Amino acid sequence: MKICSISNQKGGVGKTTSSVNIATYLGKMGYKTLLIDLDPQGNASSGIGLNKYRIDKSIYHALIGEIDLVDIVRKSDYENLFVVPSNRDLIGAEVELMQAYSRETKLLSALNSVQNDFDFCFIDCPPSLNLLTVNALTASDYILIPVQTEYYALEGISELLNTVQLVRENLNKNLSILGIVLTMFDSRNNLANQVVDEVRSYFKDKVFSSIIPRNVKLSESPSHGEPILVYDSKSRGAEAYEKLSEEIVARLNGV
Amino acid sequence: MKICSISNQKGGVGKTTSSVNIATYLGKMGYKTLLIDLDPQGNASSGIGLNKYRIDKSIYHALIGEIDLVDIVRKSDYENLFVVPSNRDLIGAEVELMQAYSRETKLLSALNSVQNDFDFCFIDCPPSLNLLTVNALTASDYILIPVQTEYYALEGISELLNTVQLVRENLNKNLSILGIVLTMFDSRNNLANQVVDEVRSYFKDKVFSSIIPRNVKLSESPSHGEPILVYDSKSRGAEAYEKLSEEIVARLNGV
Ligand SMILES: Nc1ncnc2c1ncn2[C@@H]1O[C@H](COP(=O)(O)OP(=O)(O)OP(=O)(O)O)[C@@H](O)[C@H]1O
Ligand SMILES: Nc1ncnc2c1ncn2[C@@H]1O[C@H](COP(=O)(O)OP(=O)(O)OP(=O)(O)O)[C@@H](O)[C@H]1O
Ligand SMILES: [Mg+2]
Ligand SMILES: [Mg+2]
Repeated sequence: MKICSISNQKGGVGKTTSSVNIATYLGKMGYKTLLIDLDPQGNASSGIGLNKYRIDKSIYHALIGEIDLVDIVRKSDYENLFVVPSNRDLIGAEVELMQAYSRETKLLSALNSVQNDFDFCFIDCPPSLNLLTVNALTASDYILIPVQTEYYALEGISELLNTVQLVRENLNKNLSILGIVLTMFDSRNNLANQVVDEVRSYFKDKVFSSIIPRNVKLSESPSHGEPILVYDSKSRGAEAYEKLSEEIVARLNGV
Repeated sequence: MKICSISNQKGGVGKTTSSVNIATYLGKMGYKTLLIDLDPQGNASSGIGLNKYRIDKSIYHALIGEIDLVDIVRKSDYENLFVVPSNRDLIGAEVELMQAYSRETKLLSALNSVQNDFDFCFIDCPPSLNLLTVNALTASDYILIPVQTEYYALEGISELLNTVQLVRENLNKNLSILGIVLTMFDSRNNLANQVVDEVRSYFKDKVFSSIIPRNVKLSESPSHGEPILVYDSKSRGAEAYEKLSEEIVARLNGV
């Protein structure tokens, strides 16, 4: 199983939208895929159609060792896609894990129980560089970084790279950057084009060639609990995530 | 000095954009205003024109008691507006404060040193319900909640209200909700209109009547380090924040 964290501490850049939609496309392509919701907000869980208020055991219970992760994996309504949901219990995980031994490797150990069950695993991270995100990066082979094509989104990248470096040096020497995906792009907007140029010149071929456009269908689909390939597979948002998913598979298989 | 936190754990909903622009309009109206950047990303600091890489002492140093807050207050380029900047040191604050005595009231104590120097103080919070946000809420008279007119943004509100309640019961019985501000509104979008209706029916007159439209000038202004009233005071974004700021002052003075 190859594991990829989808992470950026800047808020609202498309982490959850990317996690849900990439995982669904990989499932459709025939890869057995696991989506882990590591954000206390539980957006990935509801974006994939779960009712987070009816979730009894979540990723929180696997992190604190109360239950095996394999026992909380649920089949989603979508082909080859399985989910480990989050719920509000996760809010307390940060404080509780702080005191624990090997607090950074709780998720890594929990994932052992499903290591041979899936081809790929994607982890939707919260908007911070906290212990939950460090757990995700420590457990991952790769990080995928969504970058919104806006000014504030550029500012946080160097901090994120610092954290990736620290995790690689201290906790997980395998961690590498799978790529950067540019999101919510509006080609009519000068600033957006400048951000694309800047990110491309800095990250070069690490930047995926598929850019995700700002597309209202992408923001509507979670209100129906459906990924974009089900909600509106002909939309510009769906086509962009499909192309991106093909690029991702090529990198995951060929890397 | 009346203190207001601008907080919502959902990422990218307009916390920083609101903090920077409300604080600037209140300064222009003649109120001596302090803006505190409590987000390690430092977006409010750069949005108001500071270069966060040249910031030596930040809010971090006041939180850990290394320096008095009054000694790190800086005059901004804008009328009656002063800033306490953030920088990357703040990333470590969460872990360091965890072990400290009275860890939730560090900001409250730090603000004592400027209590009589300003009319209003606004605190830009990070996208989480962590110790930094709890410090902000514990130090505040009010919370202002920006809510993006999108589906995922609705999901987190009940959690935020839970946290406000817990802070009120355990740490700060004065804390009250100043109001809800709807942001990034696109009137042509069905979902956005549904979110407005839902928020209005739940929060009733706590919702400010001024709604902030999605307006490209608002996302361009931080790349020039300028608030909207300087970057483009005739834009729809500027007019909306001006009207909102008048409503805020009315509530702060009349409450
Ligand atoms: N390409 C897009 N076009 C239009 N809307 C989008 C797009 N991608 C995401 N959105 C919407 O923008 C908002 C932010 O996206 P999302 O919640 O996926 O970001 P996030 O990084 O996961 O946020 P958080 O930091 O809170 O976890 C959501 O309301 C989502 O529906
Ligand atoms: N009304 C608006 N119209 C258009 N763009 C906006 C508007 N408000 C904010 N933005 C842009 O949307 C992005 C998110 O806004 P902002 O950074 O203020 O949110 P935030 O809640 O502070 O995010 P974080 O959770 O990361 O702290 C920024 O790039 C900002 O420039
Ligand atoms: Mg998310
Ligand atoms: Mg912000």
